[in-house]
Amino acid sequence: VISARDLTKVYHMGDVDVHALRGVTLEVQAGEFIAILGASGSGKSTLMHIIGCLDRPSGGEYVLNGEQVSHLSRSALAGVRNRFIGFVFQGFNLLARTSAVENVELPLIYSGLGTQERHRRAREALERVGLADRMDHHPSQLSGGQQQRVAIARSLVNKPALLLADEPTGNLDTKTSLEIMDLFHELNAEGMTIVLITHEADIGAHARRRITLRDGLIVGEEGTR
Amino acid sequence: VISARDLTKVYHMGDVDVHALRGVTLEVQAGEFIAILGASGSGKSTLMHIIGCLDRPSGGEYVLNGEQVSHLSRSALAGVRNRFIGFVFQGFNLLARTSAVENVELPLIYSGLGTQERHRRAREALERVGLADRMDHHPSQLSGGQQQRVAIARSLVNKPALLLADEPTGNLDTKTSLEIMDLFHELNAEGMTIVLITHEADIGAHARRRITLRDGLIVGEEGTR
Ligand SMILES: Nc1ncnc2c1ncn2[C@@H]1O[C@H](COP(=O)(O)OP(=O)(O)OP(=O)(O)O)[C@@H](O)[C@H]1O
Ligand SMILES: Nc1ncnc2c1ncn2[C@@H]1O[C@H](COP(=O)(O)OP(=O)(O)OP(=O)(O)O)[C@@H](O)[C@H]1O
Ligand SMILES: [Mg+2]
Ligand SMILES: [Mg+2]
Repeated sequence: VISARDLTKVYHMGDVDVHALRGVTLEVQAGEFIAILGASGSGKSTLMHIIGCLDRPSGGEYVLNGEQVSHLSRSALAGVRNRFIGFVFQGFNLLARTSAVENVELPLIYSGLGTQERHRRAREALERVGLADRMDHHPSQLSGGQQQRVAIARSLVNKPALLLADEPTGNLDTKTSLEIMDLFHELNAEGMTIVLITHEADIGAHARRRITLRDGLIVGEEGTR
Repeated sequence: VISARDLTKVYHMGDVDVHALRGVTLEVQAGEFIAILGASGSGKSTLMHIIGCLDRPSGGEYVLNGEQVSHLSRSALAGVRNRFIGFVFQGFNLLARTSAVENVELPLIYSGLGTQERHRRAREALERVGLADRMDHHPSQLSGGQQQRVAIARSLVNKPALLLADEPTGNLDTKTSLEIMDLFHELNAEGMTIVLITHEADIGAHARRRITLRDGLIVGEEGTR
C-alpha cells in the first residue's frame, strides 16, 4: 500500500542545507504493523509527513495505493488523506478553541454523515481511549496525556485504512500506553495498516516489523511482514 | 525550600467539579532531586504549576523559600519565578516566531545582562543539549525532541536554584534522554534543586526520592533525601 523509493528531503536555510532524508526506500503491505525507530532528529516525522502526503519529497518517488503521489493536485491529496489516512501528530495539533468531542468530529465534517451520527462516533472514539468524562473539555483543560488521547481518537474516527502515529504514547504512563497499544492491535487485526513512529523500544516491540532511521537513512530492519 | 500543605485544586465546569488535587502535602529540601510519578490525569502538571507559582491552589498553604506564596502580588510572584525557578513545560511553550537561541535568551531579558552576554549564555545552553547547529531554526523547523531540548536549555539559562521539569524526556530517544539526565545530575551536584515529573519509571529512578500521585493524592513515596 506504501511504496517509497529513494526519498530525499532537503531544507534550504540560507547558506546551509539540512538533509533530513538522504534516500529512504520502504515498502509497506496492506495490513502490516510497522514501527519506525531512531534518535531525535533522525528524520522520522519528516518521513511520516511525506508518507501521509502532507509534504513532498525533494527527490525520489512515492506511490500510495497504486497512485503516483507527485502527480496529484493539492485538493486530490487532501481527498486521499481524508478518506484513507488517520494522523496522530507528535505535537497533537488540536484546535484550542473547541472541545475534545468537536476536535474528534473534525475529520467527519466532509464525510456526508449527519450531525447525530458524527457526534455518536466521536463520543465512541473518546470512550475507547478512556476520555468519556472529558468530552466537553477544551485542550487547555486537559492533561498532556489526555490531549494526546484526543489526538488518537480523532485519528481513528474516520475508520482510516492507514494509521500514521507519531510518538502516540510519549505522554502516557505505562498502563495507559498498553491500553492504547491494545487498541492498535485490535484495529490492526481488523485490517488497518499501522505505521508507528516511536523512540521507545518497548513500544516498537508491539509492531511486527521494525525499521531504524539514522541521519535520514534506514540503517536497520528486523521482524516479519 | 518547598513546603506545601494540604493543597487542593478544583476546576469548576458548569455543574461538574474536577478535583485535580485533593490534599497534597510535600516538603522538598534545598538540593534534593525528586521525581513525581503517576498516571495520565493524576495531577502532576497541576501540582507543578502551583509549586512554580503559576497557579494558585483552591485550598491549602504553600511556602516557597520561606515566603507564604498566597500573600504575594502577581508581580512579586513573577519576580520570584524569574530569579529563582526554571520551567520545562510538558508542551514546551516555545515562541513560534523566534529562533531557538532567541527563545533560550528570553528568561535573561530582565536580568540586566548585556546583549552579548545574553547571547553567549543562550548559545552555551544550546550546546549543552546538543543543539549548537540548530540555533537559528524556528520551532517549526525543529524535530519534536529538538524543541523539547530548546525548552530544557531555556529553563537553565538563568541558572535557577529550583528546576521544575514536566516530562522533559518524553520526546527523546534513550541515548539523548540519558544525556539530559546526566546534565541534570551535574546541575544537582552543583546545588540545583530538581523536581522532575515523569511517567517513566526508568527516568524516575535517576532521582533520589520518588513520589507517586493518583487521582490528586500522594499514594506512595520511596527513596531518600
Ligand atoms: N522545516 C524545517 N527546516 C529546517 N530543518 C528542519 C525542518 N524540519 C525538520 N528539520 C530538521 O530535519 C531533521 C529531521 O527532523 P524530524 O522532525 O524528521 O526528526 P525526528 O526523527 O522526528 O526527531 P524527534 O524524534 O526529535 O521527533 C532535524 O534535524 C530537524 O532539525
Ligand atoms: N483547566 C482545567 N479545567 C478543567 N479540568 C482540568 C484543567 N486542567 C487540568 N484538568 C484536569 O485535571 C486533571 C489533572 O490534570 P494534570 O494536567 O495535572 O494531569 P497530569 O498528571 O499532568 O497528566 P499527564 O500525565 O497526562 O500529563 C485531569 O483529569 C485534567 O482533565
Ligand atoms: Mg519527530
Ligand atoms: Mg501533565
